[in-house]
Amino acid sequence: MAVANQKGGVGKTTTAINLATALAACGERVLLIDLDPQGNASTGLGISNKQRGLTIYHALLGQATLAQATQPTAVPGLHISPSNPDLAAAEVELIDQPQREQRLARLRGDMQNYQTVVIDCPPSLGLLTLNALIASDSVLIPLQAEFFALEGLSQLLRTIERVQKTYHPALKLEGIVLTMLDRRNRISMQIEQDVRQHFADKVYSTSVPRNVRLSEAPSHGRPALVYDVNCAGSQSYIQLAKEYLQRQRGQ
Amino acid sequence: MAVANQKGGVGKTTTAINLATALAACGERVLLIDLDPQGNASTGLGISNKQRGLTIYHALLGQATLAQATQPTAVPGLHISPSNPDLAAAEVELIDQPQREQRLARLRGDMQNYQTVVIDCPPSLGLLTLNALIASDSVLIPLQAEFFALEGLSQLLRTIERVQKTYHPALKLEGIVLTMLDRRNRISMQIEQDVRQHFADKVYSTSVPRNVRLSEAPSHGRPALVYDVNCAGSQSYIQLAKEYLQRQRGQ
Ligand SMILES: Nc1ncnc2c1ncn2[C@@H]1O[C@H](COP(=O)(O)OP(=O)(O)OP(=O)(O)O)[C@@H](O)[C@H]1O
Ligand SMILES: Nc1ncnc2c1ncn2[C@@H]1O[C@H](COP(=O)(O)OP(=O)(O)OP(=O)(O)O)[C@@H](O)[C@H]1O
Ligand SMILES: [Mg+2]
Ligand SMILES: [Mg+2]
Repeated sequence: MAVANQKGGVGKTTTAINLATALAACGERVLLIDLDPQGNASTGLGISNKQRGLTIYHALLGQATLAQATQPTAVPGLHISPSNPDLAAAEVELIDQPQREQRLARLRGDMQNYQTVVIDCPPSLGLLTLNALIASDSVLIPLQAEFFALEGLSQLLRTIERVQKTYHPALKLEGIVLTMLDRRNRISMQIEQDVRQHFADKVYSTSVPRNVRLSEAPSHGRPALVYDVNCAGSQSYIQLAKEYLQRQRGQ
Repeated sequence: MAVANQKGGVGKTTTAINLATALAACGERVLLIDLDPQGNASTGLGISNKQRGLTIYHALLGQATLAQATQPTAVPGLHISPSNPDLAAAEVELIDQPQREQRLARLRGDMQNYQTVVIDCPPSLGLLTLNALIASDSVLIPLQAEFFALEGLSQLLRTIERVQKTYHPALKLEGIVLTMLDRRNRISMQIEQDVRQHFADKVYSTSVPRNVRLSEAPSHGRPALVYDVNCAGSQSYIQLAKEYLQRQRGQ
C-alpha cells in the first residue's frame, strides 16, 4: 500500500509509521519502505544515519536485494527499508534505464514474507512516487483538511487514473484519511463534510485529530504508539488499523 | 529571492504570497514566480485555471518570454508568473537540454522592471528548486518548529553550499523564518531557542505564529493581508517585510 500525496506536510510519514506500527501490534508481519529522500520514516523509527548502510536506493538500483536493504525496527513484527538523501539521485540515475518506473514492482517477489507493505512517498508525483503506485495493490491518501491540500486532491486522483490506464490496472484507491483535524476550526469542519459527501465510503470513518504528541514522538525515534499509546493520536491510528483490516476482510 | 525548503508543508507558499504582498504594499514593484507545479501561489492570489494560459513553464522552455508569462494580480504593484501541473513535465523535458539548471537564470534580464522577485519553490531539491537557487541573489528558508522540519535543514544548507561552489558563488542565505509557531507547544519553543542559538542573526527576529486566518485566506483567492490585515498572521508578514527591507538596506 502506497501512502501518497504530492501536497507537502499532510501527514504521510506520520500515517505510514503509526499505521504500520498498529498493524504490527495486531500481529501482522509488516514492511515499511521509506521512499522519501528526506528519510523521515527511518528517523521516526529510530534508525540512525550510521545504520542506513544499505537502503532502498541500493535495492532500486539493483546494487542489493530488498532483503539486504531491510532491517528490523524496535517494534516487533515491523521491518523497514530505510532511506537517506542519496535516494534523491535515483530519479536522475534511473532516467535512461528501461522500465525505470517498474524498479520497485520488480522487488515484489522479495516482499512475500510480509502480509502488509506500507510505502511512505515523497511530496511529489515524480519517479519515486510513480514506482510506489505501480508496485502497490492500493493507495492511501492522507488529506489535511485545508484549502491547498484539497486543491491538490483532484490532480492526485488524475495521476492515479493515469497509472491504472498505462501501467497497473489493478491499482485501487484504498481510501482517504483526514489528518490533523481540528474540531475548533470552521474551515476544517466544512472541508471534512464536503469530502465525506463527495467521496462517500472512500473516506475512512476514522480521522486523525491534531495532537501534539504525534509531532513529539519522532524526536524520540519512536512511533507515537510506543511513545504514548494513550494519546488521542495513537488511539486514532489504532482505530485506523482496525478499520483497514475490516475493509480488507470485507473485500 | 528563492523561498525554499524540501520539507513539505512548512509555509513556503504562505510566506511567498504574504511577504510579496507586504513588500508591494511598501511600494516595491514585486514579481512572484510560482515554481511549484501544485500552483498554490497562483491560487492564493486568485488566478483561476483559465487565466493560466501562459505560465512559467512556457518561459522556462523558451516557448514564451517571461513578460508574456506574467500578469498583474489584484494586489497593486504585485505581478505573478503562474504555474499549473504542466510544470511537473519540465523536469523531464529539460533533462537532456544543455544548462538545464540555468533556464530561470537566463530570464533575469526580463526581471529588471521589478525591485524584488520572490520565487515559491516545490517541496523537493530537484531541477525546479535548483533553477530557483541559481537564478536568485538569496534564499529565504521558512522553517516549521517541528522535529522532521529541523532534520531537513542541514540537508538544505548542504545543497545551498553545493550550488554556491558549483554554479552561483554569489548566492547568499537571506535568512531563516520560523513559521507556524505555537507558543503553547513546549517542543516548538525548544526548537526556536536551539535554532536562534545555533544560527544567531541568520534567523529573522520576526516569526510567524500559527494563525487560522492564514489558512482561510487562500480559499478566497486573496493574500491574508487583503483578506484580514489585522490578524496576527498578516501583522507578522508586514513585520517580516519591514525586517527584510531593513536587512537589505543594512547590507
Ligand atoms: N495529527 C497530527 N497532529 C499534530 N502534528 C502532526 C500530525 N500529523 C503529523 N504531524 C506533524 O506535522 C508535520 C508534518 O507531518 P508529516 O511529516 O508526517 O507529513 P508528510 O506529508 O510526511 O510531509 P512531507 O510532505 O514533507 O513528506 C510533522 O512535523 C509531524 O510531526
Ligand atoms: N502560520 C500559519 N498558521 C496556520 N496555518 C498556516 C500557516 N502557514 C501556513 N499555513 C497553512 O498550512 C498549510 C501549509 O502551508 P503552505 O502550503 O504554505 O506550505 P508549503 O511549504 O508551501 O507546502 P508545500 O510543501 O506543499 O509547497 C496550508 O494549508 C496553509 O494555509
Ligand atoms: Mg513525509
Ligand atoms: Mg507550497
